[in-house]
Amino acid sequence: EKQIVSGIAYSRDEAKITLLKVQDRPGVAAAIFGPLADSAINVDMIVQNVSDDGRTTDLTFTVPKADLDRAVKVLEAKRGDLGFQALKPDSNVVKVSVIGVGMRSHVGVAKQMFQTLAEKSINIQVISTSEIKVSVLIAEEYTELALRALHTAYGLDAN
Amino acid sequence: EKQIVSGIAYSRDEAKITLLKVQDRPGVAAAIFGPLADSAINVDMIVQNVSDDGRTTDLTFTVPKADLDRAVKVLEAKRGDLGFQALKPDSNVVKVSVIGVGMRSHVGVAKQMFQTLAEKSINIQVISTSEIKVSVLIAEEYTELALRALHTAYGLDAN
Ligand SMILES: C[C@@H](O)[C@H](N)C(=O)O
Ligand SMILES: C[C@@H](O)[C@H](N)C(=O)O
Repeated sequence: EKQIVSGIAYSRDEAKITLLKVQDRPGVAAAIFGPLADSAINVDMIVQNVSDDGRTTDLTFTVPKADLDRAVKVLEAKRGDLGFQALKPDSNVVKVSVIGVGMRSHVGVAKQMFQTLAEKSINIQVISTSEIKVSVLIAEEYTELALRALHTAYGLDAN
Repeated sequence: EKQIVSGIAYSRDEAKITLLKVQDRPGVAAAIFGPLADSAINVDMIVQNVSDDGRTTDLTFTVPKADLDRAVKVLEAKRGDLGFQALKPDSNVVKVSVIGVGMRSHVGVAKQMFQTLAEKSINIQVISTSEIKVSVLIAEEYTELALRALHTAYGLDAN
């Protein structure tokens, strides 16, 4: 199908938190996001992949940079209950999204986006998709480089 | 803020593929989705979390069930180039999404969704979010149980 990329969006006001090795059993995600919700912490991305070992998995989510310290405190206080192995905060990321109109499948947009970032040697840390977007987290230092390269790749450079 | 959940969506026509321990360096995501795009395989969700060890990470994506065998073949053919440790296909999943209107933050919807699934002892395998949705992959056998519980939890049971 014809894939129309209508724009590139980005947010520099995101910080990520990764909880390493949470228990992969019912109730754990609820025990993480319950306290975050009760503390009125804004969460944008939530990314969890399957468990490798059938027992644990990692969970990453993003918050506004101003909420990072508070979110870390809330989760550290729950560490005993939750039993995660480590908590890694990182405010050094930017979220970059390619927005597609009429994307019945993400595969073409994903291929182009990932190839463009690869050509600039930009490592992709986190990937997430929605109906209209393919989003990645990359190191914040690459923001302008990534945006320029993606605009060119999708022919969005017009003035 | 007032979070309005406008509906629950689901798709039974999704199969997931997890590539375990892909190299976490620029070019790897491109090398995975390039061949998939060239084989015209439809990809819906793509979920990748950060690397635990700084060297490898896992990547999960979903395809229509009818595309699963073909997607597996494409990637197995690239195994030498890509160097992943294992490929795990799984057609036994359903994607369930809570759709929120005016969700400035996903945290309230996520808390409710995850608590509801936990109460039914439904394990959450994969989590991904977008502007208007919080989506999970769970085992397909829980489809009706999850949908009923979520409709009740969000007060969408009206007849
Ligand atoms: C890790 C977490 O998502 C867990 N599987 C749960 O269902 O809550
Ligand atoms: C794992 C994969 O996303 C890799 N980090 C890349 O940039 O391509």
